[in-house]
Amino acid sequence: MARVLAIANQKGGVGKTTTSVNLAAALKLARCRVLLVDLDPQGNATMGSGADKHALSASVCEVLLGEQPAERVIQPAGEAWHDLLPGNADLTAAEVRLMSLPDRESRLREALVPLKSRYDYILIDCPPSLSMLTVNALVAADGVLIPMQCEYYALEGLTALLGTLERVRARLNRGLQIEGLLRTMYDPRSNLSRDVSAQLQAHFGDRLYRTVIPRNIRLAEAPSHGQPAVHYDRQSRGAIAHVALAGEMLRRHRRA
Amino acid sequence: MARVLAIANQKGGVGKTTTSVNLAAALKLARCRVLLVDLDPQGNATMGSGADKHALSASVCEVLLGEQPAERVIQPAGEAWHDLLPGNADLTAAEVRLMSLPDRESRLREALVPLKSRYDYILIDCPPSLSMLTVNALVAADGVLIPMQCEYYALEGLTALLGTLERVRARLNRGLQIEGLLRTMYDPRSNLSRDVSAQLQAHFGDRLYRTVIPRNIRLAEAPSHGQPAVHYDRQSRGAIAHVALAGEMLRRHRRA
Ligand SMILES: Nc1ncnc2c1ncn2[C@@H]1O[C@H](COP(=O)(O)OP(=O)(O)OP(=O)(O)O)[C@@H](O)[C@H]1O
Ligand SMILES: Nc1ncnc2c1ncn2[C@@H]1O[C@H](COP(=O)(O)OP(=O)(O)OP(=O)(O)O)[C@@H](O)[C@H]1O
Ligand SMILES: [Mg+2]
Ligand SMILES: [Mg+2]
Repeated sequence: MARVLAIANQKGGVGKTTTSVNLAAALKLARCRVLLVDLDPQGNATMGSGADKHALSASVCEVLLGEQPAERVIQPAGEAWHDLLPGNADLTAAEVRLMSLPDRESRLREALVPLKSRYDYILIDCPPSLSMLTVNALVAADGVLIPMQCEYYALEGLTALLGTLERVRARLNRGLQIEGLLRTMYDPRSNLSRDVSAQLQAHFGDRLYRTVIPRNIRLAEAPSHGQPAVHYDRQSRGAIAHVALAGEMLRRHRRA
Repeated sequence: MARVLAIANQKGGVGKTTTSVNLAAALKLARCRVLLVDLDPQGNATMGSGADKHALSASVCEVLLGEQPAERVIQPAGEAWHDLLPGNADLTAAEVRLMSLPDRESRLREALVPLKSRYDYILIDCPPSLSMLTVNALVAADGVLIPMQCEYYALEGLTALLGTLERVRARLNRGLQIEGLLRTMYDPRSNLSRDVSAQLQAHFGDRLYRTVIPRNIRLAEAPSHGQPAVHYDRQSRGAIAHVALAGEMLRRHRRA
């Protein structure tokens, strides 16, 4: 049975998409069966995985609205890449239509049920907001992976995110856990990064991944080639860090 | 009469709040009368300006819903700082309530009318989405300042933003112009930054500010002290760049 992970943080630009795309590719390299769901109207995870968000005949939007089953919309990948349930700007209109549906928070969860036996991991890239799309991801998820830039505004926003997780757990998804917090774009030379990192360690203990993603230009270059860095430049520090993250995650799940 | 500028880009983490807070402070240093409106539920511009988003008796939320006039909610600053119309997480609920109001897109524009004679500039920090809050800012604005990180996903998202500006101009605010595109977190050593910058120059010509904001750690440190970098460390490259931006903007407006 697939483990469903939401990659979420309402703070913008903290590395949600970079984590989603590269972790999906790294888990696939470790011979897992992986699906990546792009739930962000920006469609960045779609483009970063090599698909064209402007040329989709259908996307996760139709799946949320019940117009297509997920398996018809998924773009299967070859041996080396992860499958993709693509997203694009249609999601903005879908979110408004979702608001008037009775089971609006659990549309994605229902849509993923028939897929769970086919995958080991289903990752969901979330938009930078605590909107109905992100709530759908949190209701569908077993765990939340929180990418954290080690800076003030990102740290400051963590309280609001944890509050939302608590409300979703209480009312909509009892099993929702924090899978882990991941330090991203980390610059060890900066006092600010070290200070924030120390605060995260004090608060979250072993829910903070030991793996830290360094700031590495190859992670920013890879999307313009439509590839995860894990394929674009496997020897880069950014790619190696995501392979290490996949390894840490797999070890945790095997122990559990 | 105040010039109203929306600081907008749905791509997350491109420097909207950093630009809003530091440009407001720099314009104030240049002896302009300045109001900063925080329209992001994250409340980052509020915290970055030294206010406490958790201790507000009222915020821009009440102003949008017509429960309080803006002048009662504004936190006047001393001589050296900009006035603030603060925002916080209440904005998330306000956005849902706005959806059912008849004039939902122009609530902010109406609320700012009585303030226009008191200020030279009104800056609006927008959330990372093309939602009803951002549309309110675009309807209220004379111009849009677009912070642009010179990386692939930010460049890729520009088309969607320009499309939204076009729709707002056609249906809701004929006078809406692009005030300018601002290159942020710029690292001249990176080929990616240089490539993207060249593409922006080719497409936007003189609508691209000559002033470029460099990546500078003091800009990331200042918010944890509740101050704009322009006050926290006026000699830093980040602060100097925002003072230069204010100068470039004032020269453009005087010439117009
Ligand atoms: N470790 C890193 N080193 C260097 N650049 C990075 C790193 N991680 C992400 N980036 C770049 O920083 C920018 C922001 O990252 P990304 O888009 O993944 O964040 P996000 O949280 O998904 O943003 P949004 O809130 O808009 O969805 C992108 O241009 C990306 O390529
Ligand atoms: N030029 C810069 N140099 C270094 N750090 C910067 C710079 N500009 C912004 N930052 C830091 O980068 C992070 C993102 O910037 P900021 O929060 O201003 O972006 P934003 O577009 O407002 O994000 P959001 O989409 O969440 O509203 C913040 O931690 C900020 O302190
Ligand atoms: Mg993203
Ligand atoms: Mg912001």
